Amino acid sequence: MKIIAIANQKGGVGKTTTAVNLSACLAELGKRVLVIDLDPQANATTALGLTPDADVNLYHPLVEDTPVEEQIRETHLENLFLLPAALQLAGVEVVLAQQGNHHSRLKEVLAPLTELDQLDYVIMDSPPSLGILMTSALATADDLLVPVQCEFFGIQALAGIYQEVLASMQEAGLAHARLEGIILTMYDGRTRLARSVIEEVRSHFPKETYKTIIPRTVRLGEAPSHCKTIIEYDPAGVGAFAYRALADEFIQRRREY
Amino acid sequence: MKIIAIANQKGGVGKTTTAVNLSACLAELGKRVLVIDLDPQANATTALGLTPDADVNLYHPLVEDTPVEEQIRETHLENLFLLPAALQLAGVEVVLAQQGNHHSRLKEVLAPLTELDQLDYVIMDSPPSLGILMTSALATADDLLVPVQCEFFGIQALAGIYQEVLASMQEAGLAHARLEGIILTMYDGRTRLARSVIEEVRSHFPKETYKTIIPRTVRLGEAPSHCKTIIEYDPAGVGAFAYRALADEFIQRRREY
Ligand SMILES: Nc1ncnc2c1ncn2[C@@H]1O[C@H](COP(=O)(O)OP(=O)(O)OP(=O)(O)O)[C@@H](O)[C@H]1O
Ligand SMILES: Nc1ncnc2c1ncn2[C@@H]1O[C@H](COP(=O)(O)OP(=O)(O)OP(=O)(O)O)[C@@H](O)[C@H]1O
Ligand SMILES: [Mg+2]
Ligand SMILES: [Mg+2]
Repeated sequence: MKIIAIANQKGGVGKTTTAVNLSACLAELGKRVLVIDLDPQANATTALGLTPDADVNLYHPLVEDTPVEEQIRETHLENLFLLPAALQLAGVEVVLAQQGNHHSRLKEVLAPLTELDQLDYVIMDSPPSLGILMTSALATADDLLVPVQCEFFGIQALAGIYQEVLASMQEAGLAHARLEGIILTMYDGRTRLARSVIEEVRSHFPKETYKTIIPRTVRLGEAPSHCKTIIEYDPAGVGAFAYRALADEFIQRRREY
Repeated sequence: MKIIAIANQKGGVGKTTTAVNLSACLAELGKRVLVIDLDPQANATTALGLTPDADVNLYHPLVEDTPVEEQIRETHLENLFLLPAALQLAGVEVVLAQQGNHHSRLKEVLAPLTELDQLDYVIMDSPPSLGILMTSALATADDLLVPVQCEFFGIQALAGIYQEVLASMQEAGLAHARLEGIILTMYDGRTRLARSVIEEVRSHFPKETYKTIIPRTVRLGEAPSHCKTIIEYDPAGVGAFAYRALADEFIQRRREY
């Protein structure tokens, strides 16, 4: 079982869209995937058709020591499970900040998952912040996947998460996650800015940057409003094609270790 | 002097783009504006042509009690000033969480500004989170401006910040900010989703929703990569037109009190 954090402190770069649709495509290929929604805004939870519920989210295991297994829900897709989030999860940050162990707490709480249900992947959708929920995801993950939007601030954000946040956590022995992949998102081929962002990311990170690029397409924004993943909402469209290609590449890269 | 928070916990909805370009247009009209960058990612700082600097940001006043006036910098635009951010600002959240007074601390630190330099507006660019920096902005502001992206998650985000976060802070006497305005951003007229988001926001908030809508335009994404505001980068384009109209509407609404 691999634990993967999808993280980028910059907002609106496609973390949730990637967490939901990559997981759906992996489940379609027969992998058993648990999506953990670590964002109190619970976008991944609503995108997968569940209603955020104050009684069903990681606040209870993290703060009240309830068993993590009780928080897991099925989704309408076979092989795809969800640990939902809710606004209450925001309270975790202040509580854990006042305890000493905030980085290792999430890891402790998720430890029982390795025994459960033969999960292939646990995919964590992180919030757009540098707070404790996000840094806990980095501290817990085996692999880090960073979606990078093809916009000017995208490069700075990548440098921030990789060279500043992850590097200093690794130095302090708080994280062992490796930067497994960078996924270029919301690519709009008509803009020179998008192409220059792609060139710059690929030149600095030739191995980490996935070949698959996620194009900007209205359908990816519409799918969650119907509580559907892209492969259910628009299975023949460019968004579904791209996320299926991403899932294939994700699996292929793991075979090559 | 009015203190305005530009806030929305959802990522990538145009907070920074609005903070920078609305402020530039107000300065162009002769208003004296201070932009306060409250986001450790410092996007507003780089967009205004300054380099994030660990020695020049609100960490020092908030945590070390240094005078706030020492943190203020000129920009290359007349009438437009900046209190920059830097990654160091992220450390404020853990420090303030461990003290009792985290909501009122920013207000104390900014109090001297009312005496300074006859500022007309202080405009705070907030981070995409529900953490202490963002809630401090709500606790300090006279007015709250919420940019809402014309996407599905935009409606949930608006409900979140207004009905959950601001309402509970007001109930607890922690905030007196009123929801002065909702600004619809990144409007892509070709999508039915965008039009339905606009309709829904306007039907629930007829008075608060600004008439001006900010269209999606590549130039607004490119301007910060040249360290320019939209009125310098593309003064005749739709982005400049929209933000100038927004500034006019902003001033007009204040005359009508
Ligand atoms: N390739 C795409 N084409 C068009 N719209 C997209 C695409 N990817 C994501 N979106 C839309 O853009 C918005 C931001 O994407 P998303 O919510 O996945 O980003 P995020 O990084 O999770 O944001 P946050 O930082 O707030 O958690 C959403 O409304 C989403 O539906
Ligand atoms: N109207 C627009 N048209 C095209 N691109 C835009 C527009 N407004 C903003 N952008 C771009 O979209 C991205 C997100 O915008 P911005 O950074 O202003 O949002 P934000 O809410 O401040 O994000 P964060 O939550 O990360 O602070 C940026 O790359 C920005 O340049
Ligand atoms: Mg998200
Ligand atoms: Mg911003």
